[in-house]
Amino acid sequence: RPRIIVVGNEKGGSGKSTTSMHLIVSLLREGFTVGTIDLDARQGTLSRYIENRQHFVQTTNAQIAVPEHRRVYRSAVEDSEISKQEDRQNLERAMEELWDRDYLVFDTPGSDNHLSRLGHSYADILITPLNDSFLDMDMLAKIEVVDDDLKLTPSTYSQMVWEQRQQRAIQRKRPIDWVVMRNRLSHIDAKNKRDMGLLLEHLAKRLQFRLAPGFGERVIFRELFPKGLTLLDLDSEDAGISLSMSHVAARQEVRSLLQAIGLSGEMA
Amino acid sequence: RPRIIVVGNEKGGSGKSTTSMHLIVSLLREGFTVGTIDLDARQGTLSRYIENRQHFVQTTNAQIAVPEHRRVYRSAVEDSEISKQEDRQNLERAMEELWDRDYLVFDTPGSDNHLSRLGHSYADILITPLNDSFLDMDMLAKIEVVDDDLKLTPSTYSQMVWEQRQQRAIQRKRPIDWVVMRNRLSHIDAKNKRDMGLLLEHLAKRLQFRLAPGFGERVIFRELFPKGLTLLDLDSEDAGISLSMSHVAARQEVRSLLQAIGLSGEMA
Ligand SMILES: Nc1ncnc2c1ncn2[C@@H]1O[C@H](COP(=O)(O)OP(=O)(O)OP(=O)(O)O)[C@@H](O)[C@H]1O
Ligand SMILES: Nc1ncnc2c1ncn2[C@@H]1O[C@H](COP(=O)(O)OP(=O)(O)OP(=O)(O)O)[C@@H](O)[C@H]1O
Ligand SMILES: [Mg+2]
Ligand SMILES: [Mg+2]
Repeated sequence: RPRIIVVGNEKGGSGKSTTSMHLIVSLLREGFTVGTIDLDARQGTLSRYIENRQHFVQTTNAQIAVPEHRRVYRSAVEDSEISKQEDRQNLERAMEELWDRDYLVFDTPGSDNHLSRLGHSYADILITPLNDSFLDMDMLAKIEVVDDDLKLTPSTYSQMVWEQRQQRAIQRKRPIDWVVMRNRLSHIDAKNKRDMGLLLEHLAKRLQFRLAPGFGERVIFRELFPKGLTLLDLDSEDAGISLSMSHVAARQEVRSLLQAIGLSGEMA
Repeated sequence: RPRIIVVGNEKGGSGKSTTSMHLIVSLLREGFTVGTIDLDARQGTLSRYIENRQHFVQTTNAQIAVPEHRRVYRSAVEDSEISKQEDRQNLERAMEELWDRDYLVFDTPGSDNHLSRLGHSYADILITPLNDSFLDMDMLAKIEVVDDDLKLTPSTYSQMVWEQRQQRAIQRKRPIDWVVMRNRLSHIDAKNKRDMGLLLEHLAKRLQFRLAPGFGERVIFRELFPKGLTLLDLDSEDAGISLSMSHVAARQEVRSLLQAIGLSGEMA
């Protein structure tokens, strides 16, 4: 059965859709088959990214792999019991259609809703990207300095992840491997980066997640969206853009993420 | 009656809460009275920021102005008609309690819901921050290159803003002054910045918004969150952090935003 990777963070703009797309393309280029589900269908960033990729392939005949993609919209039914059932049916139908794939990747919204929580409950691996920022940190844990000591209280999103962990334990499923990944890292700002790094190490123990190497703030992570491409597609001749130091560094960052979540024996 | 500024963008992480806080503190320091409403109460970034500020004032006796703040949670009632009424009652009650203020600032969520749409309908000024990115642009307009020409189709968030504009026209209210502001601008990456700038100029005409000068990507915009402070508080002796080139530039960026939305005669 496919290994399921969920990319989640209730905090908006932490890099879920960006991380999802780069993960998906890496897996495809490793030769795996990949099914993708957009659980943030109304905003649809991942769906648009993949649509753009389809369009690029159709108009250029490029040899570029595209995942098998499904959008799952939130149920619009008013009755909350029925709407939850409908969410479950819609998600499970999409999963069934993609069940022959090696990997499934779910992109989730930057807000809390039943469909997103349901998606999280299926994670073998949960990847949570996060900006190097106290504002983003606040959704993982409230930080207070009490008598010179650091007090960390699990916050909204962490609580939700733990509820899914409990659910899975009750259902005797394998535990979620929770991986947190810093994103949009500044190439300067050493002090803030160090502070965030220390906080995340504390938090990793407290909330039982592990830290993966992150992505720097690099325009190459977003400028290829209109073509549906990523920097990983650029060693193919079809992409038509020249490589640079930043691209090489970005490529290594994506590779390190894959190694950290144990997805690329060959790449290691 | 108070002038109402709504900070909105359905796209997550575009900088709504950051922009809200810097706007609020600027207005307070100009001597205006400010009421603030967090319509993203579950995530509560703005509420937490203001809570931290309260705490800082209480523990240091600093002479630092704090806005009068309200959190408005989404109605949890299942019946959609009653839940919409409850949203309206909750928002209007908060507005009534703050009605003696010079300005009201509403922070809104990075997702679409009835409470957020309702909040948008009260805007005299709507400020939409946006990352310099095709992913963020996609929520304002779908961009397609058709026969060497740029085709711009209003996207989900723009459509919602236009619905609120139509509502206000029907109710004979004054039109919304829609201001879009680029945020987290890179200090390098000239080509992407130029491309985004051109797209936004086209879009401004098409969607009838104006472009305000934006904020650069600067750690000073986020590192003072734990103390509830902003760079604007730093010329006060209580803040305990030394100024730098980036702070001076950031201060000018905030001042330019205020001028652009016509809020600071004295500062101009
Ligand atoms: N490493 C990076 N370097 C440069 N830009 C990035 C990087 N990661 C993300 N971005 C940009 O940051 C913004 C937010 O990223 P993205 O849309 O992937 O986040 P998200 O968590 O999916 O947001 P939402 O909560 O709205 O779903 C986008 O404009 C994206 O292009
Ligand atoms: N100009 C800036 N410079 C540096 N960091 C910034 C800037 N603007 C925003 N940020 C950071 O970017 C992230 C997103 O900003 P913010 O939380 O204000 O966005 P938002 O639109 O309110 O997000 P949400 O959709 O989750 O409500 C935060 O980590 C914030 O600290
Ligand atoms: Mg997304
Ligand atoms: Mg916010």
